Amino acid sequence: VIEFDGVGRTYPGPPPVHALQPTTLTVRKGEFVAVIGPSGSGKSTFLNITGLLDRPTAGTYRLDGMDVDTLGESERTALRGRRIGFVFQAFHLLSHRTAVENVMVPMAYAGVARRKRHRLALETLRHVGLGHRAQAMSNQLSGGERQRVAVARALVTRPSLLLCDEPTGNLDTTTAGSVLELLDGLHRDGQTVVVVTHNPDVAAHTQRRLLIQDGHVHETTQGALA
Amino acid sequence: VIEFDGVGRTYPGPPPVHALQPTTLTVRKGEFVAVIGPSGSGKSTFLNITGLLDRPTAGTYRLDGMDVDTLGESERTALRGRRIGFVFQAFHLLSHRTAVENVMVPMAYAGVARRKRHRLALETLRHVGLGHRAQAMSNQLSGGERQRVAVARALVTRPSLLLCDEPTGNLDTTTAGSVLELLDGLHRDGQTVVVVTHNPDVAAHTQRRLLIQDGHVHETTQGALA
Ligand SMILES: Nc1ncnc2c1ncn2[C@@H]1O[C@H](COP(=O)(O)OP(=O)(O)OP(=O)(O)O)[C@@H](O)[C@H]1O
Ligand SMILES: Nc1ncnc2c1ncn2[C@@H]1O[C@H](COP(=O)(O)OP(=O)(O)OP(=O)(O)O)[C@@H](O)[C@H]1O
Ligand SMILES: [Mg+2]
Ligand SMILES: [Mg+2]
Repeated sequence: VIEFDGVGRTYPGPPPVHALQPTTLTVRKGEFVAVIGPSGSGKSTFLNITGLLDRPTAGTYRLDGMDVDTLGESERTALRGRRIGFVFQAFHLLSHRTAVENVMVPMAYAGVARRKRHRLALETLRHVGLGHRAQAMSNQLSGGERQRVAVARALVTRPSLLLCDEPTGNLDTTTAGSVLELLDGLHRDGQTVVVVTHNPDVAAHTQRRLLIQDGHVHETTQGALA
Repeated sequence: VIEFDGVGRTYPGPPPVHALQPTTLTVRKGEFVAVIGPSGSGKSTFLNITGLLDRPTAGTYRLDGMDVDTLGESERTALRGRRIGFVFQAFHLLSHRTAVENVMVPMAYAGVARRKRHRLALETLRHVGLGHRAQAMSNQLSGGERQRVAVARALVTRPSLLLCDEPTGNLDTTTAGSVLELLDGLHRDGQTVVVVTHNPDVAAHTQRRLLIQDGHVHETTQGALA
């Protein structure tokens, strides 16, 4: 479903930063992949290109066999809305909307009736342990609560491709475990899950691991950085 | 140095949230304390009161023997600038300033010459492994790089009270270890360090642990939540 063919990304700066070196790899439908590596190594850059949030400066990215770099911005946005769920490393919630309103956002363009959107959003919030905070304004939530709202928002449409950028960094071990169970649940439904993580428990859990160091992507069997 | 006498915090909402239950405890000069507990349990609330960023709605907080709740805002701000270093859970960097400019900020009011401030800031950035990104705009840094800039900014004045709100949540194990070494370094100098953390390695490292659950603060010998 994800095909990188010499895909690279250099940020202009100045100075230029070679955040992702030309990379060729494939992720097949239904895989559960962890992406690990040191801070600053290129993991978010890799995930942003995969999620159509950024474009490569080298090579070709094919999503579901389609060369997405040739698509216009509105086509990419529409494709992203239909197919991809994304948990941002910095959450990016709407701060003056409630938790449940934030989780409802991805469904707004899918033609789902408001009452049903609200019910699904509330249900997904309960799955991340935030049923009791559904009506709270998102800027009145703790760091880990905001992170869980971001996770719920990414999961609520049961996307065929879920991309998570460090979804447990602000969570205690128990709460992180319940988030991992939700990712599992989506994976068991046959969806594709890619999770960038510094959490060794999450990295050990997946069938496949990519290690990124200085923008170079390697397959690895090692569960986490020492 | 930190005395909580029935200190509590209720957020009005609505609905009211009893984020911190009336708490009586003491932290002495030179202690190294970890604060652990589930997401949403009240840890940031506890730390914000300790760091003069928030006021209790019950009880009295004495810092260095002084009843700080009776001080006006500008006195509290001055006290905070002189005595406290704070690593925010959400970093709160100036996005259109460089990494080194961000780290220089706490020294601006201490009458330190600009050249020396720049040198100290650069040195501290090297200690968090970011010497090579000193001139980068902070909104062009990775999540973990921003976190490390926030750590450097809190450390650069060698404050007598360092308060860290989950300073390693976006860091791989190795980089997190080097941040922990910096906290150690300050502690060895005789300063007081309080670190809110979900990282069991950090929690196991300190001599003292406070566990917060539903706003209730307990002393614990257990290194981390299971
Ligand atoms: N401004 C606010 N208004 C209302 N409720 C708030 C506000 N800030 C925090 N809360 C609530 O108070 C409780 C404690 O929040 P706090 O940020 O202290 O938790 P925490 O232990 O730091 O959690 P985390 O580990 O997720 O960062 C949470 O239920 C949170 O939703
Ligand atoms: N907009 C940008 N302009 C210039 N450089 C950037 C930009 N965004 C990221 N970088 C740099 O590119 C490199 C890779 O960044 P990236 O965010 O992909 O790292 P990461 O592996 O996700 O790190 P972390 O684990 O800290 O989140 C870093 O050196 C970073 O400073
Ligand atoms: Mg990142
Ligand atoms: Mg917090």
